[in-house]
Amino acid sequence: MIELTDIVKTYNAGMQPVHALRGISLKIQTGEYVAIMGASGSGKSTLMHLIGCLDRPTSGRFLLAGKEVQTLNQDELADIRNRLIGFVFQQFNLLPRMTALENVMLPLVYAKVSPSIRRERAETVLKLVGLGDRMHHRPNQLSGGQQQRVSIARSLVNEPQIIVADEPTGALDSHTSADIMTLLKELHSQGMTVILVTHDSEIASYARRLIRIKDGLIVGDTLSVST
Amino acid sequence: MIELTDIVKTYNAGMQPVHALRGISLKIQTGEYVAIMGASGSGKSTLMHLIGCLDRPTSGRFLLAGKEVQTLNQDELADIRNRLIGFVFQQFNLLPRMTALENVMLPLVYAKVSPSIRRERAETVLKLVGLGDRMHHRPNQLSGGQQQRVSIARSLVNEPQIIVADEPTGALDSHTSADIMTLLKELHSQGMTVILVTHDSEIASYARRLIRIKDGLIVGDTLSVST
Ligand SMILES: Nc1ncnc2c1ncn2[C@@H]1O[C@H](COP(=O)(O)OP(=O)(O)OP(=O)(O)O)[C@@H](O)[C@H]1O
Ligand SMILES: Nc1ncnc2c1ncn2[C@@H]1O[C@H](COP(=O)(O)OP(=O)(O)OP(=O)(O)O)[C@@H](O)[C@H]1O
Ligand SMILES: [Mg+2]
Ligand SMILES: [Mg+2]
Repeated sequence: MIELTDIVKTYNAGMQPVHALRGISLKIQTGEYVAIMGASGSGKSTLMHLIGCLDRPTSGRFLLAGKEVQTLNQDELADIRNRLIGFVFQQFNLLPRMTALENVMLPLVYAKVSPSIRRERAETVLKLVGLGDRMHHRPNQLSGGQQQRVSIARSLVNEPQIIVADEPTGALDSHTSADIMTLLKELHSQGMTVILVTHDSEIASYARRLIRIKDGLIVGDTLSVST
Repeated sequence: MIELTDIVKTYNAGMQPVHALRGISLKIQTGEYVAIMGASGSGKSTLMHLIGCLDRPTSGRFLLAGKEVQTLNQDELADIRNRLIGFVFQQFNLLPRMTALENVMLPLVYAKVSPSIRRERAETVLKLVGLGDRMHHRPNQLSGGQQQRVSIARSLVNEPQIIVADEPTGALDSHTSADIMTLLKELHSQGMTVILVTHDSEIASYARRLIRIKDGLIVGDTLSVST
């Protein structure tokens, strides 16, 4: 389902070029549960943005559901994103002037779902992450962990085939983290492909496969022996 | 040094009032090292903003270095903040159009330090958190953990007496976290008061005292038995 070949990403921002990804080759099958770990600055979010079709590689090949993603234009990329992928951003990326409910309804607008169904689905998924009583708060009226959960809810509302989650429990206490991981486990058992970045080895242990990244390269790719 | 008595904080934002803090009483002596833990939404960031003089209580008394903080005006609060307190925000609060270096130099502008000394001190503290080669990047050219470290560097550049850190290692891998905790331990041994919120019990174990918050109330306050 996901196949990266010699993926390179270099940032050129008027200073020293930053070689964020230096040649990544990776295959992820439909329905897999993969965790990605690595030091701060090693390239994890960069890799997630490429897999999530939010950014393009500098060079290399990216096959997603049979399509050559690096050749698609912006509209085609947006279409793939909206239909297939749910993305949880490391820093949430919520729209500040919308409520939690409105933020979660947004992907359904792109999917051309009717307003009443949009609202109903958004409310359901917000309750699933424990925010039933915070739906009408705006992001600056929510705690850090509540904003993170809105970001998680938004990624799930379109029933995506692939969840790309960049440190989805970073702002959560252990109890709330466990609730979120149980939710992801349930969705995975229903066929969803889960790719998550984490700094927490306990969170990584929910996955079947662990990929380690260092200085823009894959330095480890192992199957979990437990379960 | 810090004394809270019956501190209440209620948010009224046009919807149901939220009783974020419901009567907190707490004393923290000069030079203590305190960790605060509690569920997502329990009131930790609200408490940290009050202690850090970034917000006022709805009611209750707050003595800081002998002054009745709840009676001070905005200028007096700003003065206390800039002289005594270094604050690490849960979501970093970096200025997007400034580089890492400029962001870290900002507290020294308020302290009326000369431009060359400002630059020198900011560079020193950025190197201390491992960002010597990222000084001229803006926040959106930095990874999540790098932004967090800029926020930490900024809180330390004014050599504050009290560090108020809201989940300072939330976006960091274990190795980088350990570096940051070693830095805080060193500063604490030099006399700094450290108050940190964390979801990670391993990070909390660096502190001498652990305060647990639940639904806006203190439900535990224990001294660490180790070390
Ligand atoms: N401006 C606001 N208006 C209304 N409610 C608010 C506002 N800011 C925070 N809240 C609510 O107050 C409660 C406490 O928020 P706070 O940010 O202190 O939690 P926290 O313990 O830091 O949580 P986390 O671990 O998720 O960061 C939350 O339920 C939150 O929804
Ligand atoms: N727009 C950009 N311009 C220049 N350099 C960038 C840009 N975005 C990221 N970088 C750099 O690319 C490297 C990889 O960043 P990335 O965000 O992928 O790291 P990460 O592994 O997610 O780190 P963390 O665990 O701290 O979130 C970092 O060294 C960062 O400074
Ligand atoms: Mg990242
Ligand atoms: Mg918080």
